[in-house]
Amino acid sequence: EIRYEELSPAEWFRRNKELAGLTNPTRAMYQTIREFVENSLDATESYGILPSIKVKIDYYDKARGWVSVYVEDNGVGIPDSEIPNVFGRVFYSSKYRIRQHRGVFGLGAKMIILYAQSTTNKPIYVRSAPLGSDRIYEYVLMINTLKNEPIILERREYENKYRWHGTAVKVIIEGDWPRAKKRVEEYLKRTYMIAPYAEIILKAPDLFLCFPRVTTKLPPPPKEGLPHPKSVDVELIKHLIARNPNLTLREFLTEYFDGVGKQTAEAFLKWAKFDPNKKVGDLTEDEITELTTKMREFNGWRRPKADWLSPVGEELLIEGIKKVLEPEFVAAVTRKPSSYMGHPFIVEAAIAWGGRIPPSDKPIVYRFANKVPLLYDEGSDVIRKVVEEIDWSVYKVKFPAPLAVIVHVCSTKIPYVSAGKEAIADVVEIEEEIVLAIREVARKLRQYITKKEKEEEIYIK
Amino acid sequence: EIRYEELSPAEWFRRNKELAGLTNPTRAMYQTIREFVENSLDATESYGILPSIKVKIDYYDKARGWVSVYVEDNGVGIPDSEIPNVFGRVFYSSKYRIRQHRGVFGLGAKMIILYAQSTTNKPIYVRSAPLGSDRIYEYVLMINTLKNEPIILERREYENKYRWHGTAVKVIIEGDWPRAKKRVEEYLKRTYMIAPYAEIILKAPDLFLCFPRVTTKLPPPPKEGLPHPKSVDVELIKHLIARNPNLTLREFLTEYFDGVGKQTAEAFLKWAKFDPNKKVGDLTEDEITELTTKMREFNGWRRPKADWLSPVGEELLIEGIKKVLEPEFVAAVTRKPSSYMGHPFIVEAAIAWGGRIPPSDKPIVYRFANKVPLLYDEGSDVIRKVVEEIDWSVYKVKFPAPLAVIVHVCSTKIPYVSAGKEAIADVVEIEEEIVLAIREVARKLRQYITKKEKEEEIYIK
Ligand SMILES: Nc1ncnc2c1ncn2[C@@H]1O[C@H](COP(=O)(O)OP(=O)(O)OP(=O)(O)O)[C@@H](O)[C@H]1O
Ligand SMILES: Nc1ncnc2c1ncn2[C@@H]1O[C@H](COP(=O)(O)OP(=O)(O)OP(=O)(O)O)[C@@H](O)[C@H]1O
Ligand SMILES: [Mg+2]
Ligand SMILES: [Mg+2]
Repeated sequence: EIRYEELSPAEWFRRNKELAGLTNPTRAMYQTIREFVENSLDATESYGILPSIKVKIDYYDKARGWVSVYVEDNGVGIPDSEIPNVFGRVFYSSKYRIRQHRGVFGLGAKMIILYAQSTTNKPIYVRSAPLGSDRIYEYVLMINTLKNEPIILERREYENKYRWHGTAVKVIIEGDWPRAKKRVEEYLKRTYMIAPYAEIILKAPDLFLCFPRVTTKLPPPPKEGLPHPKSVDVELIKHLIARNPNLTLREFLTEYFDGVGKQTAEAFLKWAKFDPNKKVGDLTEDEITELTTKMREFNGWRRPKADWLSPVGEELLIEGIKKVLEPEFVAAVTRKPSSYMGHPFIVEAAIAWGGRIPPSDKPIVYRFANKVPLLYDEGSDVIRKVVEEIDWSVYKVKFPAPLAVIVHVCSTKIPYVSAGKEAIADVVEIEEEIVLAIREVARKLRQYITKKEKEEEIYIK
Repeated sequence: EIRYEELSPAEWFRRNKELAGLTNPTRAMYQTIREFVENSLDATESYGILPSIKVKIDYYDKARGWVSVYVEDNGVGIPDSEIPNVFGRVFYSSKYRIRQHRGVFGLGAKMIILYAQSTTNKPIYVRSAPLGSDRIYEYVLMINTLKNEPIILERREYENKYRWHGTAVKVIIEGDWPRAKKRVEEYLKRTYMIAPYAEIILKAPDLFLCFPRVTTKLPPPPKEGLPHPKSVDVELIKHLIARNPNLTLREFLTEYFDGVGKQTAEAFLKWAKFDPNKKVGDLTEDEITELTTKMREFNGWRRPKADWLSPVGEELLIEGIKKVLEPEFVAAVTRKPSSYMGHPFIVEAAIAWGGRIPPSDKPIVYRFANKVPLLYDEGSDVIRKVVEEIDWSVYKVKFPAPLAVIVHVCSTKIPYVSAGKEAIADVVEIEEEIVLAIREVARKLRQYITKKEKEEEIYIK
């Protein structure tokens, strides 16, 4: 008698936590902090708010290895009716949009709550006030894993006397703070390195970190984009048709897709042999498939816009690297936008040399995806792959050398290797852009090293 | 106005196909074949049936890069009422049990169907007859991604005149057969290498493979196990309590857990300071947490049984390696069962040397998890990590050398790095066992090389 079962997404991820980076108490300690800090940065920076983030870590039950983690931000807050949903339902998110955010899966906070429930049986505490709200809302929540629904244990609301806005969360997890401490410090340092407009304060056992804002210049928040016609698949086309079956094919293309004007739409439809006036609701299944295939094949689409992206920028990169790494030399480049499968992306690279950078047998690699520092799974990451395949002697680098390579990839869809969001997959277009970006700054390093060699020769003479 | 959305699991995986290995048409070609072949092997081997599997690949629309993939087995079949569920609902499976299978996530077949829907808009065709059934059932299905439900386009049933049993599936996907061909051949060859009781036939453009059975001796199917007390978490305990809140703590432990007899249960409860006669339904939240923590801490549990596992065995390993690699020397070892977090696992390792193995700068690594050959993501795999860290000169191996290392890890829960099931995460206990297993067979290789050197000296003299 074979038993067939269905699992809710919450139950499935509870059983397969390692797919989301929760492999042991050390990594869980790190993942808890990063998932909440990234949510706080999304809730501030993406809405034009200068981020102020507080992180507080305390031992809750040292014998059992339990730690409490508190993260507070001055962000855009969460509406009362949505608080139970965003923390109580796996695959629930405000970031399923075509826009650069740190979050992407609608899973992060829920994984931490599932981990806490599984190890300490403690609920999550949430306090939030949306921007301009005259009330503050507090919840104590758990997740019903069998149904993928929130369990509201407590709810309070009270007057927002001092017009606070933002979100505070607190969980109690089985976490190895002493083992994770170094990496958490590195994570926050690197976060700040490329977001020096963020103020981050961490209070923890044996660790106090204070990163004050070094600039009040916030990069403009990315706009929300439309899908690019090269990134379509049949399901997406069907979802869009269902929204308004009465649109003509011409209207359908210009309304729902990035960079498609009336002329481009008509040129495409002529090439693909479709009637521009046909209603999309009248397309047969085969025609829908044909339309999709042709959209992906057509070479006349405009390149994807970068308005939905938010690169760090060369100036801010250099400033942050100088402050954190204190090198003798630094060069940075922000490449022009490119795209893979219709998803726009930008690669930024920097090289830092000498100064307080310790000599090492191979380059120290700093990886970033959508402004998030990646500290695990380096072996699976395309950035590490590119750095290893470069012949550094061409740039006058002899190992051991005090060389750091910083690469930031930002996109409306980062092709993560796993739901733990620690490594970027080796998509061909992204790999090629990383190679070109690193070579560009490596050439500047070579110029500097050459100039230094000449100066030393003159000095010796 | 922030827009919050919920995605069904089908829609989430459609948007994040790369998390399940569907990164491009070459990999999709490979993944389609492996997901269906692994389902067929689970449906035969796990039920004591000698597997006969047919795979047929044809170009469906060469211009658009569309390929049809047909896989048929003589397995245990799928009941009529379950066919729409197992192919139409993400997270639906018969393998959410404590038992070794190739499948584990309840996702594989659905990912292929979602990929086909997204690229060619074609449904899946399924024909199945359960063991002993007098009817054969045919379905044409798609997945409703918004609701994670099957869409039944057609259904037929007819008389099972010749008492056939098994399952046949057919999909049409955008797949790059020429680029994937080599890896598919390697996958089937290696599958057969450790399952030489399986008969596998592949007919494809430019490729005909026929692997006839070399033995009719099928390893005994693994039994279904109970969870081990070391692998508990709070959620599992709560699910089990809910099943029958009237059980006493003593009964609860002996009934639901692997290897817990009355004596062990009482010893544990005494040590953990619980009343053995207390009803589990009367435990408070804090007591449930305390019980969970203590169960994971207790050192008096019996080691996990290996009855739920199905290793290949040294004899079959050697036989398969001889047939496929044709080496001069081969040694194999099946380690005793071990466990991590209460999940039993067994590591098997073999070394093959010389003969038709080509010399290479580093060992050729053959990785297997639950009898599935792993061909991608080698850089993320713990097996590759261990092989690289071994100093092979200790075993008289000088590179370039004709050396192949074969490692098989089997467990009731393989800690996969991602849902693409191509790499095993570096769990400490598993890594240590792999090191010990490889050293064991490496020492036998050293004996052989030493003996060979002596013979050559005598011959030269
Ligand atoms: N500090 C916060 N301030 C405002 N909104 C928040 C905050 N934290 C979470 N949210 C809301 O909760 C949603 C779910 O968060 P969660 O971390 O689970 O997923 P995500 O951030 O969308 O994606 P990912 O899984 O990649 O992190 C977010 O999309 C956001 O709308
Ligand atoms: N050829 C087959 N014969 C019998 N049952 C099958 C066959 N293929 C699929 N099934 C049934 O369908 C279920 C779902 O298959 P699917 O591949 O989606 O998930 P899974 O094999 O359980 O796990 P995984 O995602 O790791 O492959 C299986 O658990 C099994 O019960
Ligand atoms: Mg998040
Ligand atoms: Mg499967």
